[in-house]
Amino acid sequence: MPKIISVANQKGGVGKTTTSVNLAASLALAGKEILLIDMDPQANASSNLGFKLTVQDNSIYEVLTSQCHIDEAIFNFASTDIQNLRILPSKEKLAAIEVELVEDLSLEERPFLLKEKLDDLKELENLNNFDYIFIDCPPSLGQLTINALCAADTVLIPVQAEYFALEGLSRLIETVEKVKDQWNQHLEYEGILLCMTDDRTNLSKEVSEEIKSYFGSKVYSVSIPRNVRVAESPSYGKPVILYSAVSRGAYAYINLADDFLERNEE
Amino acid sequence: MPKIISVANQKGGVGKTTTSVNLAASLALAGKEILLIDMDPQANASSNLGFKLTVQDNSIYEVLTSQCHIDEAIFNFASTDIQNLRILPSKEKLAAIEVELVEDLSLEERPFLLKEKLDDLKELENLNNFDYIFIDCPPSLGQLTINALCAADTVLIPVQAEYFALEGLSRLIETVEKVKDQWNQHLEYEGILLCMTDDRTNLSKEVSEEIKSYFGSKVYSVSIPRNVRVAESPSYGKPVILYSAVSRGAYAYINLADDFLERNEE
Ligand SMILES: Nc1ncnc2c1ncn2[C@@H]1O[C@H](COP(=O)(O)OP(=O)(O)OP(=O)(O)O)[C@@H](O)[C@H]1O
Ligand SMILES: Nc1ncnc2c1ncn2[C@@H]1O[C@H](COP(=O)(O)OP(=O)(O)OP(=O)(O)O)[C@@H](O)[C@H]1O
Ligand SMILES: [Mg+2]
Ligand SMILES: [Mg+2]
Repeated sequence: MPKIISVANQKGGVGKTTTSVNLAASLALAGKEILLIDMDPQANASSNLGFKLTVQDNSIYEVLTSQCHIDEAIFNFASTDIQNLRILPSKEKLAAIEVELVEDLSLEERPFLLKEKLDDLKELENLNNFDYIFIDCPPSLGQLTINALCAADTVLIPVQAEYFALEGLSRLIETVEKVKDQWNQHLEYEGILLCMTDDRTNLSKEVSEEIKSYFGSKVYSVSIPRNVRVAESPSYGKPVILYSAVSRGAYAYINLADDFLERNEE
Repeated sequence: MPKIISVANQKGGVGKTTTSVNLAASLALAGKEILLIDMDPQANASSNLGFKLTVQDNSIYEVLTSQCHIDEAIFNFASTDIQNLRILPSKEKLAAIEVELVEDLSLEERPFLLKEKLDDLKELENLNNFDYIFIDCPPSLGQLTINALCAADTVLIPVQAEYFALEGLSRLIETVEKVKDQWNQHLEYEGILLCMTDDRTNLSKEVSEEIKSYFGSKVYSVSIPRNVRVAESPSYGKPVILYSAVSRGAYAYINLADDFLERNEE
């Protein structure tokens, strides 16, 4: 049974997609079987791995609206360097789901649409050999993120070491606790990851310290520095470890993958 | 009649709140009467100006749900340095509006809830002397952003000079054109603003060039450099021009205010 990890934070631009893609790729490079699900209508995770979908292609939208079976929307990442990374991509149309869910499903059914589809996956022998499934969430606490939290075993929270991101953290924790109480009792924290840190500024250091003192061991000892190679890699359709393996950004995500495996496989 | 400008971009973390707050403050400092409306449940614009609302306080949520009249939710920015900046703050509860709008209002009525409330403002003599009203939008193209676009005369689009932000721009333009066709014929572009630029990286320069070549004169000649003083100012409850007036960030927003007035008042 694969472990399902949602990567979530309603604050925009904190590194959710960058972390989903680069942690998934680093773990695949370490030999793990990985599925990355793009649950954001912006479809940044999909394009970061070179997927630009047309209206005919299947995506998470067709899966959630039962227009296709989940295994018909899973694609291989086209790279000879990483064999075991697959993706369930997104498209713009997914934005319509928020309204469709409210109109079509009852209050009790809405949060579990994605979970049901992932349960379908478990019945399919050939697809069931994933070690980890990552879900990249949009910058909101709407139905898409709620569905991801209800389907997940754990939640990984990227945080930018800045003021607004710190402020939003308490609201995210409230939402996670609510989801845990009402819909998904076994939801736990995978960890809190400091992203785009800059050791030259007091702001970054002070906010990082504040988060570490508040959340203790939940915070990964590895933090991801701001590194232009990380921001460049999506335009080449690659994770940063393939685009610029010797960069500080690639190095940090490889360290994160080590830390992740230590927490999960020891 | 005040001019209404929505500050929108569904991509997260590109500088919507920072631009709304600092452009509004710079224009108020230049003697204009300004109202800033926070239409984001994250309430970052509110906290950037020192407002932390309790459940009893009125906010845009109480206005939209007709629990109070619009003039009962407008507050003065508490600073002797800037007299003519007022704010209609937000609170977390606003997130519930997305679902409430779908359940309570018809498809035709949903986009115009904010516009109707702002029309109420026009009837109130004492409040009608605003020169400009800015609306800070959340990172999505849901009902809150649609309402802001339907209430606005123009839309100001902050863009980060990075790959994902560039990709999302075409989707935002599609949405603006759709709103223009279906609901708000006179909606125009106020301008496209490059935020968090970094002259030391090729990525920032290349993406900036691409945006300028595509959008031409719609792009402000002023761009906002990445400057740590800008990111520090919200933790002091102030716009950057009051927190650190001699910083590159403050200087850029003052230049933007000049450019904005040239486009609007000549
Ligand atoms: N460590 C890093 N160094 C430099 N740039 C980074 C880093 N991490 C992310 N970025 C860049 O910062 C921007 C925001 O990151 P990203 O899009 O991953 O955040 P997000 O939380 O997924 O955003 P959204 O809320 O829109 O989904 C992107 O342009 C990305 O390329
Ligand atoms: N010019 C700048 N220099 C340095 N930091 C900046 C600058 N502009 C914005 N920031 C910081 O970058 C982060 C993102 O900016 P901001 O919150 O304004 O974006 P946003 O588009 O409103 O985000 P959201 O999508 O969550 O609403 C914030 O922490 C902010 O303080
Ligand atoms: Mg993202
Ligand atoms: Mg904002």
